Amino acid sequence: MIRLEKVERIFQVGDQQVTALNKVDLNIEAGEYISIMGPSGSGKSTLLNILGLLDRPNRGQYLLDGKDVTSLTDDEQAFTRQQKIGFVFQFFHLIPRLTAEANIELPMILAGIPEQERKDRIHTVLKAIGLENRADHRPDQLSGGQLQRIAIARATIMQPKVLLADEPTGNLDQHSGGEIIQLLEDLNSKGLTLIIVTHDMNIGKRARRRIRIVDGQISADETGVA
Amino acid sequence: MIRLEKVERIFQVGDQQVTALNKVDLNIEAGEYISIMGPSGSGKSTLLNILGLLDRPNRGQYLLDGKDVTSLTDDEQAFTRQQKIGFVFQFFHLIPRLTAEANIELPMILAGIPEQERKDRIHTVLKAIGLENRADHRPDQLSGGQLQRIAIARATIMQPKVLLADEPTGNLDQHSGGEIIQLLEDLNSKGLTLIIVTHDMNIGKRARRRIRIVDGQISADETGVA
Ligand SMILES: Nc1ncnc2c1ncn2[C@@H]1O[C@H](COP(=O)(O)OP(=O)(O)OP(=O)(O)O)[C@@H](O)[C@H]1O
Ligand SMILES: Nc1ncnc2c1ncn2[C@@H]1O[C@H](COP(=O)(O)OP(=O)(O)OP(=O)(O)O)[C@@H](O)[C@H]1O
Ligand SMILES: [Mg+2]
Ligand SMILES: [Mg+2]
Repeated sequence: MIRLEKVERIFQVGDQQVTALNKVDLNIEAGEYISIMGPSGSGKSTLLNILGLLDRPNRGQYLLDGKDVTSLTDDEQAFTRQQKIGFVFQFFHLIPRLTAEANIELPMILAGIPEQERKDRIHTVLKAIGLENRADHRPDQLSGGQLQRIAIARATIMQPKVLLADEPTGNLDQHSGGEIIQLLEDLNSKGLTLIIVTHDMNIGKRARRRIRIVDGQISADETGVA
Repeated sequence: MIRLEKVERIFQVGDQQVTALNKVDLNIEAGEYISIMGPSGSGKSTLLNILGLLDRPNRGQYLLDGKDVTSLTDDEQAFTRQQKIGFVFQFFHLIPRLTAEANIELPMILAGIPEQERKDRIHTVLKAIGLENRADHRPDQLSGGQLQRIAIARATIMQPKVLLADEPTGNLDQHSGGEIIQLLEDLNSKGLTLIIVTHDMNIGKRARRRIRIVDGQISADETGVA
C-alpha cells in the first residue's frame, strides 16, 4: 500500500545542509499498526510529512497504492490527501477563528457530507473524546490536551484509509492518553492503517510493528510480541 | 515567597462559564522543587499563567515576596516578570522570524547584558541542550523537541528566581527529556525555585513536593519521599 524507496530529504539552512532522511526504504501494508520512535530531531516528523503528502523527497520514490505520488502536482497531492489520509500534527494546526466543533466539521464540509450527517458525527466524536461541553470554544480557549483531542477528532472524522499521528498523546494525562489510543486502535481493528510517532514507550510498544529512526535512518524494524 | 489566597479564575465563553481555578490556596517557599500533575483541562496552565503574572485572578490574592501583585498595572507586572520569573510555555511561543540563537539572546538584550557576555552564555547553553549546530535555524526549521529545548534555554538564560515550566519534556524522547530535567534540577540546587507541570509520572515523582490538581482545585499536596 505504501512503498518508500531510497527516500532522501535534505534541508538547506544558509550554507549548512541537514540530511533529515537518508535513503529510507519502507513498505507498509494496508491495515498495519506501526509505531515510530527515536530521538528528538531524528527525522520522524519529516518522514510523516512525506508519507502524508505534505512534503516531497529530494530523491527516491513514494508509491501509494502502486501509484508514484512523488510526481503528482500540488493539486493532485492535495486531492489524494483529502481522499485517503488523516493527519494529526505534532502541533495540531487548528484554525484559530473556528470553534472546536467547526474545526472538526471542516473536512466533512469539504467532502460534501450533508448537514445532518455532519452534526451526528460531530456529536458522536465529541462525546468519545469527552469534549461535548467545549464545542463552542475556540483554540485559544482550550487547554493543550483539549486541542490535541480536537485535532485527533478532525483527523479521524472522514474515516481515512491511513492515519498518521505525530505524537498524539504528548499533552495528555495517562487517562485521556489511554482513551485516545483506544479510539485509534478501534479504528485500526476496522481496517485503518495506523502509524503513530511517539516518545512514549508505553504507547510505542503496543503497536504490532515498531520502527526506530536515528539520524534519518531506520535503525530497527520489529514485528510481533515485544 | 509565593502565596495564593482563595484564587479564582473564571472564563466566559458565550453564555457558558468555566471555573478553571476554584478558590486555590498555595504557599511556595524560595528554592522549592514542585511538580504539578492532573488531568487534561484541570487548570494547570491557568495556575501557571497566574503565578507567572501572565494572567490575573478574578477573585483572591497573589503575594509575591510579600507584595500584592494582583493589583499591579500591566507594566509593573511585566517588569516584575522580566526581573524574577522564567517561563517555559506549553507551546513555546518562540519568535518565528528570529533564529534559535536570537530567541535565546532576546531576554539578555532587554536586560542590557553586554554583547560578549551574551555570546558566551548562548554558546554555553546551546552546548548544554545539544543544539550548537542549530543556532541559525528558525523555528519552522526545527523539530518539536528542538523548539522545546530552545524555549527552555530562553527561559533559564537570565537565571530567574522562579522557573515555571509547562510540560517541558512533552516533545522529548527519554534521553533528551532526562538531560533537560537534569539541567533544571541543577539550577534548583543552586537556589532556583522550580515548578514543573507535567503529565509524565516519572518526572513528576522526582520533585520534592508533588501537587495534584483536579477540576480547578488542589486535590493532593505531598512532600518528601514518594
Ligand atoms: N524546514 C527545515 N529546514 C531545516 N532543517 C529542518 C527543517 N525541518 C526539520 N529540520 C531538521 O531536520 C531534522 C529532523 O527534523 P524532524 O522534525 O523530522 O525531527 P523529529 O524526529 O520529528 O524530532 P522531535 O522528536 O523533536 O519532534 C532536525 O534536526 C531538524 O532540525
Ligand atoms: N481563555 C479561555 N477561555 C475559556 N476557557 C478556557 C480558557 N483557557 C482555558 N480554559 C478552560 O479552562 C480549563 C483549564 O484549562 P488549562 O489550560 O488550565 O488546563 P490544563 O490543566 O493545562 O490542561 P492540559 O493538561 O490539557 O494542558 C479547561 O477546561 C479549558 O477549556
Ligand atoms: Mg517531530
Ligand atoms: Mg496545559
